[in-house]
Amino acid sequence: LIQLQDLCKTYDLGEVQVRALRPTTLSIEAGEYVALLGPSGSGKSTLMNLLGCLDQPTSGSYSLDGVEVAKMSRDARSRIRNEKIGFVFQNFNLLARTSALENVELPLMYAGHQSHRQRRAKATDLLAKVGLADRLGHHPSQLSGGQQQRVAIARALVNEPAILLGDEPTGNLDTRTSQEVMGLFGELNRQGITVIMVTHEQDVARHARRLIVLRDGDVIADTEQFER
Amino acid sequence: LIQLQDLCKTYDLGEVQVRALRPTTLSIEAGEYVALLGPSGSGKSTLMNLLGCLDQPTSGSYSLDGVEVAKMSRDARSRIRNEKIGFVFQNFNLLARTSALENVELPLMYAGHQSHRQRRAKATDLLAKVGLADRLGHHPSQLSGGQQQRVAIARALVNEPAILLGDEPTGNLDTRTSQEVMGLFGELNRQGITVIMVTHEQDVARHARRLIVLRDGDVIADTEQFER
Ligand SMILES: Nc1ncnc2c1ncn2[C@@H]1O[C@H](COP(=O)(O)OP(=O)(O)OP(=O)(O)O)[C@@H](O)[C@H]1O
Ligand SMILES: Nc1ncnc2c1ncn2[C@@H]1O[C@H](COP(=O)(O)OP(=O)(O)OP(=O)(O)O)[C@@H](O)[C@H]1O
Ligand SMILES: [Mg+2]
Ligand SMILES: [Mg+2]
Repeated sequence: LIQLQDLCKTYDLGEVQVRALRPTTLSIEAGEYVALLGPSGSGKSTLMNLLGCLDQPTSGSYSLDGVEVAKMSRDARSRIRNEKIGFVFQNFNLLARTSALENVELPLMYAGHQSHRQRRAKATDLLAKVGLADRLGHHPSQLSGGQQQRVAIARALVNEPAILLGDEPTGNLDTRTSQEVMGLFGELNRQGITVIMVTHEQDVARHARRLIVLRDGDVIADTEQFER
Repeated sequence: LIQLQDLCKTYDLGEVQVRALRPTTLSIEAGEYVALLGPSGSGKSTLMNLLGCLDQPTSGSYSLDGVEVAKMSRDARSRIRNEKIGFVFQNFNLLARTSALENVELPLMYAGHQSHRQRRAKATDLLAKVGLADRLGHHPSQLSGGQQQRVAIARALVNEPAILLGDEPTGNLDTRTSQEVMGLFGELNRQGITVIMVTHEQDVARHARRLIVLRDGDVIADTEQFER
């Protein structure tokens, strides 16, 4: 499903170059459950943004479902993001002036093939699943940190993506809510959805089958772990 | 040092009222180390914003160092925040168009009694302490999530506050960086600084002497725990 070949990202700040991700080669099969670990600043979000087609690599190749992402048009990339990928961002990226419900409906509106009533029902349903049934009308500034994170999670799932990317998706959640969310992700993975999760918490990482560890932009470990 | 008497915060959204913090009475002595726990949405950040003099309660009293906060002028509150309180926000609240270094220098500029060179030295020193010596000139958008969080931590500490308030201060940090930061907070607490930390992580909560647990805006537990 995902094939990276010498994929690399360098930020050019004039006098200094930050090699956020060094040439990385790896592949991820459909249906895998991957945890991406590593110290702060090691390149995890950089890799996730490349995987999510939000950012262009400095060099190297990224083939998604057989198509070279770098060669896609902007529209094609935008459509892939909307149809195939659900992304829970490290800083949520919610629209400030719209309600929780509208934030979650947004990907459905871009997809375009559902009625207003179907979108509303679907978004309401997902928000209820993450415990926010009584916060539908709240704007992000009227929500707690963990509630904002859960809106971001619902939004990532609403278009039933084939690939779920989560960048510290439970970082602001208490243990119990976090377990509920991980249960939901596990259920989706069993249904065939490819899950790639950045985390620094062992309780989240233990749900994954495969662990990829980054340090200073390099993959230093890529192993399988089994249920425990 | 801190005395709350029936302190309460209700958000009025027209058709519905959100009772974020119910009348709460408790006191915190100078030099205590408190962990504030509870589910997502239980009122932790609401309580922290009241303690940090960033928000006004709906009712009740908050006395800080013997002075009733609600009766202070805006300037007096602003001065207290700058001189006595260091706040690490759940969403960092960094200035987007300024560098890490300038973000950390900002409280020193408001305090007003140091030269440009002294401010620069102090801010540089703190950023080095949290491992960001090579990121001084980066703007927040050029920093990883955990790096932004560390800039927020350095900024909270630069004015040597008497009270350190941290709202999930290590939520975006890997285990090792998190331990370094907790080590720094522990050192400050031993020097007499009052530390109040919101967290949902056991590894953070275990550093505190006192645990206060919130649920639905109520304090449901207030206990002491000892080193283990
Ligand atoms: N401006 C606001 N208007 C309306 N309701 C609000 C507002 N701010 C917060 N709330 C509500 O108040 C409650 C408490 O919020 P608070 O941010 O204190 O929770 P929290 O314990 O910090 O949660 P988390 O662990 O998720 O950060 C939440 O249910 C939230 O929806
Ligand atoms: N726009 C940018 N310009 C310059 N450097 C950047 C930029 N974005 C990120 N970096 C740098 O690239 C490195 C990797 O960043 P990245 O966000 O991928 O780290 P991360 O592993 O997600 O860290 P964290 O766990 O703290 O979120 C960091 O050292 C960061 O300072
Ligand atoms: Mg990151
Ligand atoms: Mg909060």
